[in-house]
Amino acid sequence: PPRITAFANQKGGVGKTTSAINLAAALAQSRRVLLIDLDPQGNASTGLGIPRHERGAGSYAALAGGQSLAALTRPTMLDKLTILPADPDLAGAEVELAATERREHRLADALAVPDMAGFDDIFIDCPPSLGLLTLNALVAADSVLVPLQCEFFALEGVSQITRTIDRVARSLNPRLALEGILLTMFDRRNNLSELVAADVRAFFGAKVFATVIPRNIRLSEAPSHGLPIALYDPRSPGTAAYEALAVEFLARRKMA
Amino acid sequence: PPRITAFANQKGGVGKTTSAINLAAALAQSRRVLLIDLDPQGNASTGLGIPRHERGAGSYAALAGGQSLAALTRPTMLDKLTILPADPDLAGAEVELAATERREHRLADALAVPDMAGFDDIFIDCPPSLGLLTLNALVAADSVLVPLQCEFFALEGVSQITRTIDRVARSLNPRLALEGILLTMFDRRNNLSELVAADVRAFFGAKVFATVIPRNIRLSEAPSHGLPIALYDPRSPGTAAYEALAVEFLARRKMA
Ligand SMILES: Nc1ncnc2c1ncn2[C@@H]1O[C@H](COP(=O)(O)OP(=O)(O)OP(=O)(O)O)[C@@H](O)[C@H]1O
Ligand SMILES: Nc1ncnc2c1ncn2[C@@H]1O[C@H](COP(=O)(O)OP(=O)(O)OP(=O)(O)O)[C@@H](O)[C@H]1O
Ligand SMILES: [Mg+2]
Ligand SMILES: [Mg+2]
Repeated sequence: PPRITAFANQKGGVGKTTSAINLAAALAQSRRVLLIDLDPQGNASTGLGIPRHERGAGSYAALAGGQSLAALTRPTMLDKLTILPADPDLAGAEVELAATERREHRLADALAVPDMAGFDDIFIDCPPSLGLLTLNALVAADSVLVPLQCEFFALEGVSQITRTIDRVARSLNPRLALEGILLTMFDRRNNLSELVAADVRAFFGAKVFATVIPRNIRLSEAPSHGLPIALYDPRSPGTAAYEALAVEFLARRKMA
Repeated sequence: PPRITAFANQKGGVGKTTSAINLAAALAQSRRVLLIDLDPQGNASTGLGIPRHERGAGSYAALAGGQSLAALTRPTMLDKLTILPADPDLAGAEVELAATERREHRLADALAVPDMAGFDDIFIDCPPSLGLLTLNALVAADSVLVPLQCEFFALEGVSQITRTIDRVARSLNPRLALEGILLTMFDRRNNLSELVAADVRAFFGAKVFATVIPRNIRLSEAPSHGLPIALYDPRSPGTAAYEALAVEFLARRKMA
């Protein structure tokens, strides 16, 4: 069965979507990957070329039940990369699902179907909160990749997401583990990045990916063209970083 | 009575907290300002020097009711700036308040007390979501200041917050208006900033503040010292930008 990784951090703007899209695209060179957009903002769907006006039923429909996943997923510009786009109804999901049965397990139940065997990896892009949508991702996932912007406010919040992972592992999903902490938007020119990176490595040790994603303007330009960085600018530092991350991501799996 | 301004945008990391802290500090040179931290991350509280371990009852206690606001607010390093810090219980507020009476009006009710007459301005820093906490801020507020990072994903999401403001104004709070859209992290060195700024001005016209906040590393360093930018580095471009914003903010009020 596929391994499921959630990209989660309640701190906003730390690179969850950028990392989910570009790591998925790098892995999709050799593995079959499904990216699930569980954020009502729908940035991962836009970043992979699904315009807003073309989004029919998507990840909300999968949570609500009743449609087969195969009917909801869409191809992307990469053969081996498939997306389950965010649909407009996702914005109301937290309130609507709150009073339903197995409200935290809706996504896990939706993914427990034979269709999913066609994927090697499933990634879930989460919104910047620890509400019911992120909780659904943590219950469905085997592990969590936590992107962490090299800034002070982001550093302050990292224990909130790691404590939540521990709590979910103790109660709702015993197999859930921290995949790793990924340092993003690292800016060599400024001291703060170094200080934050040193702090995080001192505290989390081997749980921090060796690969660091540099601040690279091409990464923020690529989504406006609906392309992952590897297709938008193959020679950019952003492409090199996410390809190195893909290699490390798979190597860490083998050792785990 | 004080004017109440919510700092809201569901897109994460766009400068909500940074703008709330530094505009509050600039206005507090001549006006009495209360900053309410309604984000479970508690970044505004940290940014104004209230360490995590010293946070007792705060904004969650105000929502839950039963304590006078005067007992919950704290002084800051600026005479005229007071803060209502985030407390740890805020993380569970969305779920806990969901089933209560007047759940969207809890903050508005808490602020409708004589104590508040001692302030000229009340600012509310919101989390990156459109859930019950942000809804409480929109129901309590006279207007909403929407910080917008000059990046593609942030641009994509701006209609989500402006549509929400319209919806709340039609149903729960008829006096709610858009205070303005504030362009943040503007980077002269890159084209994307210019493109986004031009797009936003073309669409929102005079609703966009003339003052633009540049990307300035000193703004991201200041919170690690628990200081607003004006005290951390008075000669930085960040200080100049928020002081110019304070002048424009007050001038736009007079014209409104
Ligand atoms: N390494 C990088 N270098 C430069 N810009 C980046 C980098 N990574 C992400 N960005 C840009 O920074 C912004 C925030 O990134 P992104 O939207 O991926 O974060 P997020 O955690 O998914 O945000 P949210 O919390 O809103 O979901 C985006 O505009 C993105 O294009
Ligand atoms: N003009 C600026 N120049 C440089 N860095 C900035 C600027 N404004 C904010 N920052 C930094 O960018 C990050 C995001 O800003 P901030 O935390 O204020 O955004 P936010 O919208 O409040 O985030 P969240 O959605 O998580 O609440 C922070 O690390 C902050 O220090
Ligand atoms: Mg995102
Ligand atoms: Mg904030």
